[in-house]
Amino acid sequence: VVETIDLCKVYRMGLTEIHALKNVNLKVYRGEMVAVVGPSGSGKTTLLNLIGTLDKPTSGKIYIDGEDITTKSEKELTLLRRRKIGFVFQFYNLIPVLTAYENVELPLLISGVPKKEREERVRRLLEMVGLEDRMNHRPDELSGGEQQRVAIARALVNNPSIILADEPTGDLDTETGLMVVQLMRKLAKEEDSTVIMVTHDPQISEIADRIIYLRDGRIIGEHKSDD
Amino acid sequence: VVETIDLCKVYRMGLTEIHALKNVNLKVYRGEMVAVVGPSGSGKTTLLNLIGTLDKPTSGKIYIDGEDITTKSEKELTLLRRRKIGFVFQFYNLIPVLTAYENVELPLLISGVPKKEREERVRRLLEMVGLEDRMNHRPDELSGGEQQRVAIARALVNNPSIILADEPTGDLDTETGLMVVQLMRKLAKEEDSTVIMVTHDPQISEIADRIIYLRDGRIIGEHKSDD
Ligand SMILES: Nc1ncnc2c1ncn2[C@@H]1O[C@H](COP(=O)(O)OP(=O)(O)OP(=O)(O)O)[C@@H](O)[C@H]1O
Ligand SMILES: Nc1ncnc2c1ncn2[C@@H]1O[C@H](COP(=O)(O)OP(=O)(O)OP(=O)(O)O)[C@@H](O)[C@H]1O
Ligand SMILES: [Mg+2]
Ligand SMILES: [Mg+2]
Repeated sequence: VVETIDLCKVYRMGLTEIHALKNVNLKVYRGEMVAVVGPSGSGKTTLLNLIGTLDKPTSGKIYIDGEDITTKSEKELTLLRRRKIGFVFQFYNLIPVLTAYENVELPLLISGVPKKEREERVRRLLEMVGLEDRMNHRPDELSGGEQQRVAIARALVNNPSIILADEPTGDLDTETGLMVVQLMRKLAKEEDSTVIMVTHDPQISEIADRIIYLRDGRIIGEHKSDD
Repeated sequence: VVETIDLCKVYRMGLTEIHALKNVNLKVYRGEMVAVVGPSGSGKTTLLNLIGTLDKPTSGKIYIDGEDITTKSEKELTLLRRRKIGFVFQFYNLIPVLTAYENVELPLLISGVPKKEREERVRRLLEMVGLEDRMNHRPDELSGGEQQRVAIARALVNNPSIILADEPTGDLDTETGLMVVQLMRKLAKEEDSTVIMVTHDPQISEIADRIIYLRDGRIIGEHKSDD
């Protein structure tokens, strides 16, 4: 459902070139949960941003459900993102003036979901991540891990077929982290969605079906999880 | 060197009251590295912000080097922070328009350190956290973990006697995380500084001399580390 071919990304800063991704070839199948692990600076966020159409490759191809997204217009990409992709950002990107509830509701408002159904889905997701008592808090009235859980709920509320999660448990204790990732896995299995999850936590990566290893912008190996 | 007595913090939102800290009694000794662990939302950041004078308690006392900081003026608190406290924030708070180098240099500029010595100390710290090749990058040109390491270097550059680190390895892979915390410990031992470190990572908490457990705003236990 997601495929990259010889994917490269070079950041240019004046005369300096940073080769963040070098010929990355990756296949992720429908219903799979894949973990991407690697040292700080190895290119994980860059990879996720390219797959999520938030940035453009320097060279190489990216296919989502068989369509080459490198040839799409901005308008087509925006529609694709809205319909198919749920993104948990490394730094959440919550809207500061909206409450937790309103932040999670936003994708449903954009998709035109009717009020009663919106309310049910937002409440259900906030309960599932343990934030039923924090719905009316704005981001600056939430702890780091609570903000992270709002970001996760927001990414899942629209039932996207592809979930891209950049370090979804970085600010969570072990128990809460395992809970949200098990939740993502459960929802993905129910909907036959695909999850690509960047993580530094070995315990979290073990929940995935397959673990892909990145180093200095290259895939250096992968293995199936043993459960 | 740090002592809290019956420390309480209540956040008020309209008619709602959130009791984030409830009668916290804590003693931290000079040269000690203490880890504070607990579930998301248990009050760790609140505790660190109170000790770091970034926020005021609702009731209770906080002593730093024997001085009651709850009775100090804003001016006195600012001087205290500048002289004694180095803070690694849960969300870094780097200055977006400054490079990594300039962000780390800032505390030294504020303290009036001469140019040659500033340059030596900034470079040394950035090398120690593995960012010698990223000195001229601004925060938006850095990966999450690279930004976190800039924040750590900045907190350490002024040789503060009290280092408060809020989840300093949340965006770092295991190897890099262990490296920076071993670095903090080494520098603290050399300077006889004190480190209070909030962390969700059991491996990181094991590096500390003592681990304090927080739950629902209360200290529920502690134990010495076994090394
Ligand atoms: N400004 C605020 N107004 C209301 N409630 C707040 C405010 N700031 C924090 N809280 C609440 O206080 C509690 C403690 O917050 P704190 O940030 O100290 O938790 P934490 O232990 O650091 O959590 P995490 O591990 O998720 O970072 C949380 O439940 C949070 O929702
Ligand atoms: N806009 C940019 N300009 C220049 N270099 C960049 C830019 N963005 C990222 N980089 C560099 O590209 C490399 C890969 O960055 P990326 O954010 O993908 O790493 P990462 O694997 O997500 O790291 P982390 O685990 O620390 O979040 C890093 O070394 C970073 O310094
Ligand atoms: Mg990243
Ligand atoms: Mg916190």
